[in-house]
Amino acid sequence: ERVQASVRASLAGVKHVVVVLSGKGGVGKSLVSASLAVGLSLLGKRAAVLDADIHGSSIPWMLGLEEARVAVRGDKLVPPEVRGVAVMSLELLAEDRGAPLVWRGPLKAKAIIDMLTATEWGERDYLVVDLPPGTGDEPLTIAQALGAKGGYAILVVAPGLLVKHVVAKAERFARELNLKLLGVVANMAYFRCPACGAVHRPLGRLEVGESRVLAEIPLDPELADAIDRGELAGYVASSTSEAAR
Amino acid sequence: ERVQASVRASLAGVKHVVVVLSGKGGVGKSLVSASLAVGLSLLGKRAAVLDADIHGSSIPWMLGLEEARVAVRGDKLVPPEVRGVAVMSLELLAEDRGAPLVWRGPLKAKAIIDMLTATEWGERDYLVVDLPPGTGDEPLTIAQALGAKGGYAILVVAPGLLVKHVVAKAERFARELNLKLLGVVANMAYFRCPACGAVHRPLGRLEVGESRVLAEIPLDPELADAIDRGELAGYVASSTSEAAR
Ligand SMILES: Nc1ncnc2c1ncn2[C@@H]1O[C@H](COP(=O)(O)OP(=O)(O)O)[C@@H](O)[C@H]1O
Ligand SMILES: Nc1ncnc2c1ncn2[C@@H]1O[C@H](COP(=O)(O)OP(=O)(O)O)[C@@H](O)[C@H]1O
Ligand SMILES: [Zn+2]
Repeated sequence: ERVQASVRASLAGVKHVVVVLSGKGGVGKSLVSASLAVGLSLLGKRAAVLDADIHGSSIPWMLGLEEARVAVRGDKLVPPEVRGVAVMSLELLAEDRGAPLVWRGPLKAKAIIDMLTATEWGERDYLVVDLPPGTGDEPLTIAQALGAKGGYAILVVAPGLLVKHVVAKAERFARELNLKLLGVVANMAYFRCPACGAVHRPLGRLEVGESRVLAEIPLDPELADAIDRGELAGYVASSTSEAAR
Repeated sequence: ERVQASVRASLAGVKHVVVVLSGKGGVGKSLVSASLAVGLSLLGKRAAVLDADIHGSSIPWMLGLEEARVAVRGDKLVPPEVRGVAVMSLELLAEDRGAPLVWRGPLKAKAIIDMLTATEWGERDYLVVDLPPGTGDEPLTIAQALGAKGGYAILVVAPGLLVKHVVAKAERFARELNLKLLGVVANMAYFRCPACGAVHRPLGRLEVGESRVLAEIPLDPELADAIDRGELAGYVASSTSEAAR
């Protein structure tokens, strides 16, 4: 198909694609996508992150890019960078930031794929893709257009109902797309009281079955504060805390 | 329009409709919808709750109804009840619970509206409707079909980025539909350490501007546990805790 050929051409310099999935919204999928890309860059890899969440991702705000502009070179879009990480999002193209892009789902998915092919990614070891929540047709359409065959997938979960169902659906999703599911990142997994050190699980226990848990991220007020200030990249870089892994 | 007439006929015995909104998924919208309906019933009101979240709502599981069946009387569907609250959800009609209903958005919205008109609601003081997350075309289509003019709306938020944007969008949504926005329920607002009593805000501060905060619900491991066991109704009934308001 013509779309796949132009996507492949624009991703020619990208070695590995890592898609980040979640069963529902609000579990920290954007947080993990942005942190992973920054973490890879701090390890000396060339990384980029694509916000492909049609329901609106907070990646530009978490990384302090709400005022950033996308440059144009020839017919290509040149993404802004934070600590060496190229960041691309429909939000960066919108005139009025934060205003709802009131398009219907399929139109937005097409706009994200057009943006992806128009972007100059250059040479990257990793492209991290923040997919829409769920394992239905929205994330499927985008992951298929990416032609991410042979790529990787990471599932982000928070403790709560039906996590076992979510893990099973994510495994099916990864198989269908020929992706290797690296494992599960358990976010908001516990809270260590700063006053007395006691550890609690406010959202309950996490049951992921036999899946590999890549990391447990605690609920962390310092992390929440860094996100609010658009300083996630600084937090990941400087932090010795558990949350930064 | 013909759809509106049949919706109005099936809701003839319902005095007030309360729609529950959220900016994103995972903030506790289903939890608040189910708790509100149970709370109203405990106050002696006749209440019902409709799961209209096309991305899948956990209301049947939270209320322990995963094995419940919907009865048929004539050409009407008779919803199961928990503590006097009638509960209706596409999940209760699906053969294989928890399997993804892989329909596209617009098809699911139509299925929910058909289910709503086919249900025998009877005489109810309140019908609580758990809408899809966001303020875009999905919740708009369903809220318009409900003909909820003159009804009420409640916004559920959790601390985090862009909450001010979410509040502004919800106000616009309520105005467009001629709904009275009663206020904001702030969920996961704080955590009181069971070991030492210190209060923390793991997800950060909540900034809702001038909106009325109807209730602050803490992160509560007992609540999470009750939800996991399908015992939310029991928790709301027995609990003197802050979470139950
Ligand atoms: N471990 C954590 N500690 C504190 N706050 C968190 C944590 N994980 C997520 N958050 C907050 O929760 C909100 C949701 O995270 P986000 O990554 O946007 O979720 P998703 O992409 O799954 O919708 C963000 O505003 C963020 O501030
Ligand atoms: N205050 C709370 N304390 C503990 N767990 C909570 C709280 N609020 C929500 N949860 C958990 O978070 C998850 C998400 O809640 P849910 O109502 O399904 O969100 P939404 O409908 O907005 O997607 C549920 O699994 C529930 O167990
Ligand atoms: Zn403590």
